[in-house]
Amino acid sequence: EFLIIKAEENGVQVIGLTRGESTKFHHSEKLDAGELLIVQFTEHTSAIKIKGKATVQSRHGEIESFNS
Amino acid sequence: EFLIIKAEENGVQVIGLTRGESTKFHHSEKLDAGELLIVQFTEHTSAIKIKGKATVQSRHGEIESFNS
Amino acid sequence: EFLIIKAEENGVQVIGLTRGESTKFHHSEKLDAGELLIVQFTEHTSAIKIKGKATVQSRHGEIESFNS
Amino acid sequence: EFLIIKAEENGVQVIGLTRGESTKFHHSEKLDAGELLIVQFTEHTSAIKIKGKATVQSRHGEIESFNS
Amino acid sequence: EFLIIKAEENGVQVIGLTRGESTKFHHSEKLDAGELLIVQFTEHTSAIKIKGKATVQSRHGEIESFNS
Amino acid sequence: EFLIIKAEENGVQVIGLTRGESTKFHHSEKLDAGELLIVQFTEHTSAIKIKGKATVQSRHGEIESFNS
Amino acid sequence: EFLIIKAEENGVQVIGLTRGESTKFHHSEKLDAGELLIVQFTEHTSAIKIKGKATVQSRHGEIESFNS
Amino acid sequence: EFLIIKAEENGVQVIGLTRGESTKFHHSEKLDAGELLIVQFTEHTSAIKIKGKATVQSRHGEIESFNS
Amino acid sequence: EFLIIKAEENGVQVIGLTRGESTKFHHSEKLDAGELLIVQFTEHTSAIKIKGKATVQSRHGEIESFNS
Amino acid sequence: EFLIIKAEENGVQVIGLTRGESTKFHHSEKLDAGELLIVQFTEHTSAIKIKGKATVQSRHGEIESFNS
Amino acid sequence: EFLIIKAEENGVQVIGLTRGESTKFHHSEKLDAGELLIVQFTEHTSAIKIKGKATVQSRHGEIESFNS
Ligand SMILES: N[C@@H](Cc1c[nH]c2ccccc12)C(=O)O
Ligand SMILES: N[C@@H](Cc1c[nH]c2ccccc12)C(=O)O
Ligand SMILES: N[C@@H](Cc1c[nH]c2ccccc12)C(=O)O
Ligand SMILES: N[C@@H](Cc1c[nH]c2ccccc12)C(=O)O
Ligand SMILES: N[C@@H](Cc1c[nH]c2ccccc12)C(=O)O
Ligand SMILES: N[C@@H](Cc1c[nH]c2ccccc12)C(=O)O
Ligand SMILES: N[C@@H](Cc1c[nH]c2ccccc12)C(=O)O
Ligand SMILES: N[C@@H](Cc1c[nH]c2ccccc12)C(=O)O
Ligand SMILES: N[C@@H](Cc1c[nH]c2ccccc12)C(=O)O
Ligand SMILES: N[C@@H](Cc1c[nH]c2ccccc12)C(=O)O
Ligand SMILES: N[C@@H](Cc1c[nH]c2ccccc12)C(=O)O
Repeated sequence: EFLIIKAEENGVQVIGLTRGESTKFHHSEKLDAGELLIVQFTEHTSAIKIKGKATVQSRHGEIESFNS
Repeated sequence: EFLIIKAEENGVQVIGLTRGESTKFHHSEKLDAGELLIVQFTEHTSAIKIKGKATVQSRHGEIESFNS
Repeated sequence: EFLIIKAEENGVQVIGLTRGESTKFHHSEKLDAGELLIVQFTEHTSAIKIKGKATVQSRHGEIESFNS
Repeated sequence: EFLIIKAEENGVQVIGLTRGESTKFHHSEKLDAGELLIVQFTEHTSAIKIKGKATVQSRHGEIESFNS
Repeated sequence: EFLIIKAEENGVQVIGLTRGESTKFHHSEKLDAGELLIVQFTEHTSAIKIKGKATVQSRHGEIESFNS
Repeated sequence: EFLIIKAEENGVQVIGLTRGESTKFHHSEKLDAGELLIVQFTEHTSAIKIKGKATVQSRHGEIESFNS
Repeated sequence: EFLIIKAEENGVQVIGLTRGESTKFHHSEKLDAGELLIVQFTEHTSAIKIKGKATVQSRHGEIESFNS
Repeated sequence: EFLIIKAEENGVQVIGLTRGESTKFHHSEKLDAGELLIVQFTEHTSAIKIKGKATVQSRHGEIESFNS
Repeated sequence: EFLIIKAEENGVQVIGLTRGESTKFHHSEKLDAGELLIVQFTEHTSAIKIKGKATVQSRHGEIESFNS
Repeated sequence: EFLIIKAEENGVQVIGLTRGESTKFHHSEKLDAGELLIVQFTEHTSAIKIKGKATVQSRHGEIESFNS
Repeated sequence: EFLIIKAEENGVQVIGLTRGESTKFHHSEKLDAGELLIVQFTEHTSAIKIKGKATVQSRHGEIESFNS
């Protein structure tokens, strides 16, 4: 299973949260406006957090995060 | 199987409930307005509770929680 | 396989019934109006009962419980 | 494989019949009007009987039982 | 694989025929008008006979038996 | 894989032919008008013959046999 | 994988050809007009020949043989 | 995976080519006009050649060979 | 996975390229106009080259090669 | 699972990020305008970053990166 | 998983990139205008680069490379 994240502004963060008993941040990938990051769920990543203005495509359709 | 949760207000909580004989809260991720959290069902999480105003996309469509 | 339950009033109960030879209540999660609970069928849960006014989304569509 | 049963009146019975060489009732769950019961076929349940007025959703669509 | 049988009159019979080299009746479940019986094909049941007026839903659509 | 056979007249025969090197009749189930017989392909049955006027539903659609 | 063959005339032949290095006829089932024969591909049958006027339903649609 | 070949003229050939390092003809089945041959890909057949005027149905649709 | 190749002129070549570390031609099947060749990807063939004017049907649709 | 990346300008980078506990760049493939790169998720690649103006086709549809 | 590449001009290159820790070119197949090359992802190929003017069909639709 994978997601496509398109940064609509600079400084978008795509954060991987650990799989397992505890839930911690293991990586944060920073994106500049216009860049794409395509990520899978993996043995180490069972949750993903997105901060900043971005478009996300997944099996369930498209959705947009925004910067509050 | 995964869900996409978009916080429509600050303070949205996405709570993981334990898989197994007992059902307890093992993690609560707090979201600010506009942030996305994409979560799987896992070896440790067989139920998920959402508090606060949010939009949820899943295989079964879209649905919105609200703050009573 | 999972269900999404949205409480349309306070006091909605989502009850897990045990898998196996006997059928007993092993957990009841109470929901306030507007909260979502997303639950899987699991090794311990092969039946789920819903009391109170709620909307349920599943693979088979949407359906609403009510409070008699 | 699961079914969603919505009781349209009080006293609806959802009865599990045993899997295996013999076919017996192993559990009967009573529902009040408006309650939902979502049940799987399992290692112990290979047939399900529904008495009373109810709506049933399954992979094959929707159907209604009635009280004769 | 499962079937949903809705009895449209009293006395409908849903008969399980044995899987294996020989084909015999191993169980007959009688239904009153309006009752539903939802049955799987199983290790012991590879054929099912329906007598009396009933509606049957399956993966292949809907069909009605009648009483001659 | 299963078929639904609806007898449109009395005396319809649903015949199971043996799986394996040889092809013989191992069972013939007689149906009265209006009765349904729902049969699977099995370890012992890899071909099925239908004599008499009947409606057959399968994954490939619906078809009718007739009595010449 | 299975086929439904409906004989549109008397004397239709449904011939099973052997699976394996050699390709020989192992069985020929004769059909009278109106009869149905529903056959699977099997451990012993990897090709099927149809002679005479018949209708064939399969996963790929419907097609008709004729008698030249 | 299987193909349905309908001979539109006499003398149509359906040729099986060997699976493995070498590619040779292992069988040629001759068809008279109107006959059907339904063939699978198998442990011994990984390519199939069709000569003469025929209609072929497969998962990818329908196509016609012709006699040049 | 298989392809259907229909030669639209004489001299069409369907070439199998070897699976593995090296990529070489292991077989070239010549087709006369109107002939069909239906080929699978196999343990020995992981790429296929088509020279000459032909129509190709696959899971991804239809496409035509031409002779430059 | 694979993606198709079409460079819409020179200098597009398709970067593979490592699978596992740590997330590092293991390869960056540079594309000239008009070139296509079709990449899978693999044992070594669980995330892919795209910089520069490109079109990406995936299971979830099409999306375009841009150069900010 | 496979791709169909149709060369729209002479000199189109279809390049296989190695699967594994390192990413190198292991094969480049040159195509003349009108030729088709149908390639799979394999144990040795996890990325494919296309240079020159070509049409590519895949599960995700159709796309065209061009020569800059
Ligand atoms: N560590 C958790 C992360 C997680 C996945 N899904 C969740 C839902 C809610 C909260 C946490 C999670 C787990 O693997 O289960
Ligand atoms: N611990 C429970 C959590 C749960 C899953 N689905 C449920 C439905 C109802 C109540 C609890 C649950 C289990 O794994 O089974
Ligand atoms: N303990 C039962 C629970 C159950 C599942 N499906 C049912 C249908 C009817 C009654 C009970 C049930 C079982 O695992 O089989
Ligand atoms: N004990 C039976 C129950 C059953 C399943 N499907 C049926 C159909 C008809 C009659 C009985 C049944 C079995 O497991 O096979
Ligand atoms: N005992 C038979 C029952 C059966 C299944 N499908 C049939 C079709 C025709 C006649 C009998 C059957 C078997 O398991 O194979
Ligand atoms: N005994 C045969 C029965 C059969 C199946 N499919 C057929 C097609 C044609 C003729 C016979 C058959 C077998 O198992 O293979
Ligand atoms: N004995 C052959 C029969 C066959 C299957 N498909 C074919 C296609 C062409 C010619 C023969 C065949 C085999 O199992 O492979
Ligand atoms: N012997 C070859 C036959 C073949 C299959 N697909 C092909 C494509 C092209 C040429 C030959 C073939 C093999 O099994 O691989
Ligand atoms: N020998 C190569 C053949 C191949 C498959 N797909 C390719 C794509 C490009 C170049 C070569 C190939 C392999 O099995 O991997
Ligand atoms: N050697 C790499 C090739 C690769 C596949 N997908 C990629 C995406 C980006 C960069 C390189 C790649 C691997 O097998 O993983
Ligand atoms: N090394 C990480 C890479 C990754 C995959 N998906 C992610 C989502 C967010 C951040 C990092 C990742 C992993 O395999 O899990």
